[in-house]
Amino acid sequence: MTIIAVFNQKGGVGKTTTALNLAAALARSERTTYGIDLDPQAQFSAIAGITANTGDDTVLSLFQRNRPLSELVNESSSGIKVIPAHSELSKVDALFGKGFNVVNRLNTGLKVESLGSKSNPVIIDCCPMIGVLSLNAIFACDCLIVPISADYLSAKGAMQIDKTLKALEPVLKRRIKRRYLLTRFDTRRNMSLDILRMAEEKFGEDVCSTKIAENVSLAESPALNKTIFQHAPSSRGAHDYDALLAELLADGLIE
Amino acid sequence: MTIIAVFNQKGGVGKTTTALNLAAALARSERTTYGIDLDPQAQFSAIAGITANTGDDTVLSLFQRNRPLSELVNESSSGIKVIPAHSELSKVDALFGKGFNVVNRLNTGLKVESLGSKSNPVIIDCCPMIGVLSLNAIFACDCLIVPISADYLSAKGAMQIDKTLKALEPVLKRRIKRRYLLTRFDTRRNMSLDILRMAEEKFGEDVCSTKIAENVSLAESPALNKTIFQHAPSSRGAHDYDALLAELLADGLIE
Ligand SMILES: Nc1ncnc2c1ncn2[C@@H]1O[C@H](COP(=O)(O)OP(=O)(O)OP(=O)(O)O)[C@@H](O)[C@H]1O
Ligand SMILES: Nc1ncnc2c1ncn2[C@@H]1O[C@H](COP(=O)(O)OP(=O)(O)OP(=O)(O)O)[C@@H](O)[C@H]1O
Ligand SMILES: [Mg+2]
Ligand SMILES: [Mg+2]
Repeated sequence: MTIIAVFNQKGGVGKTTTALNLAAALARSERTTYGIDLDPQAQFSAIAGITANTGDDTVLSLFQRNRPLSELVNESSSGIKVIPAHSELSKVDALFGKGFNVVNRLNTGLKVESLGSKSNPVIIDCCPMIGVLSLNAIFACDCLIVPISADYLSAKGAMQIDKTLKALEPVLKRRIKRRYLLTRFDTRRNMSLDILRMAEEKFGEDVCSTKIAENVSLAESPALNKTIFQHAPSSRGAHDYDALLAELLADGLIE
Repeated sequence: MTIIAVFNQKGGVGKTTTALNLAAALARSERTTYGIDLDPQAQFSAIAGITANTGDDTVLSLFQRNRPLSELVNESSSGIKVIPAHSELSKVDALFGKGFNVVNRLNTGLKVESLGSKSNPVIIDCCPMIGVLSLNAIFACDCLIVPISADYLSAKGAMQIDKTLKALEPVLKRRIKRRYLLTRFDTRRNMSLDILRMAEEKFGEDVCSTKIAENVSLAESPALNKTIFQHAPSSRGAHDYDALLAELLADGLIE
């Protein structure tokens, strides 16, 4: 089973950059890879070159009328099969905020279509809010990746998630696998090493050995609607996301 | 009138860093300065050392029972008078998302208490979402500051806001004053200069001449729950936020 959700309630820590480039690395490794955009701001979709015309062409229709996920898939030049987002996705929290029974909607939708199997990995990009959408991603995933952008406020966001996951475990009846990924890592800054040490003390083995370096090519690629592999395949950023894929494969978190 | 809202729908672009340090600069200039935290993640509040015990000690009570804002004020060692946030604030979007008549609640609450006058400036920190809370900030403010963190995705967020503001003008019956503030500006990166040029072409005079440089002291101060002036008063970050205050005073956006 390979469904990975990328979440941190802090904004701007590299969720989209990670979801997109990890999915692209998977697609380049000859795996049929799905990318699900659960952020109403739809940046993952936009960078991958996919625009949903209405909310109905997104996961919103899974919630509103149980539309099969396979009908929502778009081929992208990035190689990723994209299920896009749209601003109307924000309705999900407003419509379904009250019932706790909607948190398994995505989980069920994926299983019904056999998505997220070994041969069909799924990467889910989340928005920086613990709402119905992000909870669906957390309940659906086999592993949660929490990017920590080498600064205190994003590390604080990660600590918060640790608490949230503990609170959800009795409901889920299992411990959600998670990996904390240092991003925007600048070895010249003491703060980066400070944050790494904090993360290792708190999360131990769950901290990825791979760190994504601060690399301007990663920040440039969205402007061209490209993944790092399309924009700068020999860059440090491309190397780091390949290394992350290799680590997740070696650890059995991706099969 | 001096009510400044700090908003950009992109995450992690420096909204809280700007709201906090601009408010601190104002407080140091001997003005009675109010900081209103409208982000359920309450980072502005936390860094200023203020924890709301319940949602009722936040702007939520203004919405739920028209509680006077003056009852919500806390003295902070930063010198700012803080009206804090709390995770329960996220209820506002769920409860009031439907009616458009709630967008003036903060506006009215401030006027009733004569907050935001020349001698009582108010700075409002927003979350990265265009919902009821952020709309209240936009409708209440005399000037909107949009931080742009010198990368393409945050510039894209700023373009989006420009569209949103245009759409709101018929409802507001006035043009909302706005300033775009380049933050995390790194002169060694071509991308920073690229983004500055893009912003100047699109927004012209509305781009602040002051740019907040990428400065590690600004990233460190939250860890110590300090403003930049408490943590590193001779740092580049402190200098830049003082310069921002001077520019806004010279332009008459703050009186
Ligand atoms: N390793 C990196 N090196 C350089 N820039 C990076 C890196 N990772 C991300 N960025 C840039 O930092 C900004 C924030 O990253 P990104 O949008 O991926 O974060 P996010 O967590 O998805 O944000 P949001 O909370 O708004 O969804 C973007 O401009 C991105 O291009
Ligand atoms: N000029 C700067 N130099 C260095 N670091 C900065 C600068 N401005 C902000 N930061 C750091 O960047 C991160 C994001 O900043 P901040 O939290 O203020 O953004 P935000 O827009 O309020 O985020 P959110 O959308 O999550 O509310 C923080 O760790 C902050 O300390
Ligand atoms: Mg994102
Ligand atoms: Mg903030």
